[in-house]
Amino acid sequence: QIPRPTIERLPLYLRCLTRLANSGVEVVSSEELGNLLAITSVQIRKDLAYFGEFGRRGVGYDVPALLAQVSQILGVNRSRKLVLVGVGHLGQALANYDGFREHGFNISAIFDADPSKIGLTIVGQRVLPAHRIGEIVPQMGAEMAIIAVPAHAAQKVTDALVQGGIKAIWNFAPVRLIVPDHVEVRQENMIVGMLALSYYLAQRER
Amino acid sequence: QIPRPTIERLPLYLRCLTRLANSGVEVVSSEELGNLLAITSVQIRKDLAYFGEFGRRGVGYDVPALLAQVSQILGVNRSRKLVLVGVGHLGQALANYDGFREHGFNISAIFDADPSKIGLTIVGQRVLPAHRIGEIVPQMGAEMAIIAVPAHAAQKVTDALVQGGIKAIWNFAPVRLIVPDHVEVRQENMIVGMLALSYYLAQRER
Ligand SMILES: NC(=O)c1ccc[n+]([C@@H]2O[C@H](COP(=O)([O-])OP(=O)(O)OC[C@H]3O[C@@H](n4cnc5c(N)ncnc54)[C@H](O)[C@@H]3O)[C@@H](O)[C@H]2O)c1
Ligand SMILES: NC(=O)c1ccc[n+]([C@@H]2O[C@H](COP(=O)([O-])OP(=O)(O)OC[C@H]3O[C@@H](n4cnc5c(N)ncnc54)[C@H](O)[C@@H]3O)[C@@H](O)[C@H]2O)c1
Repeated sequence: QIPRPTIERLPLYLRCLTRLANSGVEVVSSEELGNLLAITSVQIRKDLAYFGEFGRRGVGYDVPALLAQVSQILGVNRSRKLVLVGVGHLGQALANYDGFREHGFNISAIFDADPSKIGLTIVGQRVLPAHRIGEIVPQMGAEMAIIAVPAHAAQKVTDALVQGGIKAIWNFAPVRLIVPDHVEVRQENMIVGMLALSYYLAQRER
Repeated sequence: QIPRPTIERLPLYLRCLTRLANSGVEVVSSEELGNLLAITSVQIRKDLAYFGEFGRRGVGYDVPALLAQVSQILGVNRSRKLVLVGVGHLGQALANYDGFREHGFNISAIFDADPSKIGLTIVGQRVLPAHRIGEIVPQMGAEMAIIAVPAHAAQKVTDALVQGGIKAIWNFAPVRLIVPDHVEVRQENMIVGMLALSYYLAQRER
């Protein structure tokens, strides 16, 4: 079982290695990676050791090879279809965010329950009525979904997505979703960021 | 030095204790808290021990007292003024999010550089031109800011905010900000959530 903090650092290694590869760097040491990421070189070696033997002592890591390994571990070595449910303020922001597309995550269907939104075109997708999730999602073969609906609607939307074959859900609604074991849910608590920042401010004021 | 994962769990304790207090619960054990939060009771006791002696062995925690303590630790026992810079897709979503107001974080000024946005009213605030940050922010006495501008503009906006007295910045732009030691920056990498989810999907496919 790999610790969650290690998994959360993998995307940072991916981004850093991608930048190094794009600027033609062939080899990088864990110390150099550490300086770029403000993470200790010991932590980097420990994280990567969970996944296999990379790099040679005294020489460092082969950048293209390590990049390919980390991409595979993160499952970004192929493109993935995303379903977005809810295009209110947050849904619109997420739909327009280029960062997902850059990593091969393409929003392939957008659903909402608001008649004034259904039929609009957002990032090239016509907004579809939420009651058709069960019919359309299985046809797409999508596996990942983002939920950006109000808390009261989130569980019902989840049930329809899971029935349609979705296996991984990123939930922004402030409610704990009940899903079968084979479905992974990432609960996003955006207030956590604000409160963590407030903690540091309160500490400095003491 | 308190570990970052502990700090990131405090907001979850705050929310849970708030719900318990609102439903009239007087005492709660670490086991009960653990069940509600899907965190082990050992972890809860360890986290809280960093901040002092709470609860009595065999009896549990006094909910209103612990709630007051955690609120103070997180600095939410008083309201705070927030500055938002950038009201594009993400900025608008953040401005409209009730979760911040509920914890006493009030958006007290909004800035943007786009002439078509300046002068609009968003959540009761007229959007102000970004070049006035240095003049207006010191008058407000605000200490926290959210940055939702493109990467190329983020450092310049940061410099103006820091000069204006801002001490804590939540940065959504994908660029590392350079700030003096007295300023705390929380870097938000929203792609991390997507990639962590993708990791679990890739693992299940093995
Ligand atoms: N705005 C933020 O920055 C932010 C931050 C953190 C969390 N959240 C959470 O994300 C969710 C969305 O927030 P928002 O600000 O975009 O809200 P919003 O009200 O602007 O948007 C919600 C959207 O969901 C749609 N919807 C409602 N019921 C639906 C259903 N059954 N099926 C499909 N679509 C449905 C609505 O029509 C609307 O378009 C909320 O749960 C909120 O608490 C928002
Ligand atoms: N949209 C998302 O879900 C998302 C997710 C993660 C990160 N981000 C990041 O957040 C930032 C904002 O994203 P967005 O989707 O809202 O982009 P956007 O282009 O819709 O909005 C950017 C806003 O910043 C304003 N701006 C530009 N230069 C400025 C300056 N010098 N001073 C003040 N305002 C200025 C623009 O006028 C615009 O209103 C970007 O850096 C993006 O990479 C966005």
